[in-house]
Amino acid sequence: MSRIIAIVNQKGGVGKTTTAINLAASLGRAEKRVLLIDMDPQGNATSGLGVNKNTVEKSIYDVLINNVNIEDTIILTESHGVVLIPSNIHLTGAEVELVNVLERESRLKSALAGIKNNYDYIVIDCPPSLGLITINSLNAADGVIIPVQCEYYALEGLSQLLNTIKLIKERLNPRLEIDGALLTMHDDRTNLSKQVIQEIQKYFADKVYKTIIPRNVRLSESPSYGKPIIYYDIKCRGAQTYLQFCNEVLESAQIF
Amino acid sequence: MSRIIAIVNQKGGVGKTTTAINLAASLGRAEKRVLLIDMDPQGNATSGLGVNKNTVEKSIYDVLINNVNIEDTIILTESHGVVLIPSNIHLTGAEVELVNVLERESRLKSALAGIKNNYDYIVIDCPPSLGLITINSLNAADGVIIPVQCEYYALEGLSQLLNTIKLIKERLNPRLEIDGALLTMHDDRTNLSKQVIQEIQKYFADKVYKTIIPRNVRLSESPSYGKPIIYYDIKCRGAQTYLQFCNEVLESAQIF
Ligand SMILES: Nc1ncnc2c1ncn2[C@@H]1O[C@H](COP(=O)(O)OP(=O)(O)OP(=O)(O)O)[C@@H](O)[C@H]1O
Ligand SMILES: Nc1ncnc2c1ncn2[C@@H]1O[C@H](COP(=O)(O)OP(=O)(O)OP(=O)(O)O)[C@@H](O)[C@H]1O
Ligand SMILES: [Mg+2]
Ligand SMILES: [Mg+2]
Repeated sequence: MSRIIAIVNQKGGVGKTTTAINLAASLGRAEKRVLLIDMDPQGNATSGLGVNKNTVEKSIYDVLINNVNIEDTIILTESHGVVLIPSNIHLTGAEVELVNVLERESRLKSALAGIKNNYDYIVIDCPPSLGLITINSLNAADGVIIPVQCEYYALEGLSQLLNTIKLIKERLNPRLEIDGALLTMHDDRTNLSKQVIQEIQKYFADKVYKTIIPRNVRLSESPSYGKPIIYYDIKCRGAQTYLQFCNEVLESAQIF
Repeated sequence: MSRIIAIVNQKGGVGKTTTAINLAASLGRAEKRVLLIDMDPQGNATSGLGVNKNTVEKSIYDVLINNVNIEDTIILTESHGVVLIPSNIHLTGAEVELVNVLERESRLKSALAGIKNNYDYIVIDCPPSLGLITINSLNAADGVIIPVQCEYYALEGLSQLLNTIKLIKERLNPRLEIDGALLTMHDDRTNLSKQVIQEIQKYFADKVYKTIIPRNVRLSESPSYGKPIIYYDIKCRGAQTYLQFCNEVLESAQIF
């Protein structure tokens, strides 16, 4: 049984890529077979896993636009159990190019149909927008994880995001569920964090993960070494909380 | 003489909105006539200035898509000298809706032609993408300010951003200049910040503003009160460095 999880939030800089990479690596360490898909034109998930984007020949762009076989785009990473479909600079054009393409919302879903059962988890890192790239990801997904930064602006876009998820579920993908909201970059010294957490728990009720990811400089250092946090500094708070989060994801999988 | 400045970076969460609001407010305090345009569907600049998005009748969306007169969308704010063209939820659809519209890249530029000389500065807050909303902003602008977070991923998208600016300058807007890169969320305790700053200074050479904005929790608190930092806590480091940055912008204006 395979589960496709999209990491989505149109607010920028909330920890989508950091969550996608570190969840994927933690699942791989728990002996799951994991495919990570980098759907962001910036390609942060690709470089955060130590892959040089300039050497990437085929990317997710080629699957969405040029009908390239998805298996030809999958590459190995240094993280145990994790393979990657990289992104590269061409993906920037995809939002506009997809508009006039046949079945533009279902390109990713159709491409994944043939390979889905080769993996226990497929994790999709999305760009900070609700355009056709994110819509493709939501339409292909079984579940959505929403990283929410403990900051005021983080509350603003949530209703728009939930509306979009609801629309996709009604019109394109009836199996789509919200797996949960993950609080990120929490600074327990500030009142602001406490206030935002209370708001988010009111908003999402039982859909908020118990694990809260603290602000931890090691998490922002690890991408410069091309490594997920568990391979950069497994003892730090960032690594320990992402491992704990991974356990929550694995436990909830029993329920689905 | 009016100057239109677009605040652009497709990387999310780097301080575009925080820079747009606090630069606009500081320019207003220096007795300049300022128009702030919120081109981000999230509408953070609108709420950061204390305006309730749900009460907004006409927004920048109506100017881009429905040919509404731009003067009918301008509203007052509590910040001295600053008026706003707000954003609202409809703007989310604009990226796709603009694709098949006549002169899709020039909608904002044409709309601003008639009112540009009513202001000393027009500041445009952009979403975290390089799609048609950001292209409209770059095509309408005289200058670009690029906020760059002192983090590893911040370096990744810069060449894509500079390429896009170069293309716009060559094909649509020959007067477009890079006014400068502004380093944000600097944490002087970490090595990472020091390394990123050195990289940015190599990349942008003399186009890096001398002012460096520190990470300062007061800056992330002020939007929850709907106030720019100078009206929330003028003594804090966040306010002092944005006032200093504003002076740099005013000084460089003499050169243009
Ligand atoms: N818990 C954390 N503590 C400290 N830094 C963090 C944490 N999580 C992420 N970061 C850093 O914050 C920045 C933003 O995180 P990230 O890039 O993962 O967000 P994102 O939502 O993927 O951004 P975008 O919207 O641009 O895709 C990055 O530089 C990252 O290294
Ligand atoms: N110097 C700073 N110190 C501390 N927090 C800051 C600073 N600048 C911005 N912030 C906070 O960091 C978050 C991201 O900043 P902001 O929303 O301005 O970035 P952005 O680039 O506009 O994001 P987006 O890409 O989503 O539009 C916000 O919660 C903001 O309040
Ligand atoms: Mg990302
Ligand atoms: Mg913003």
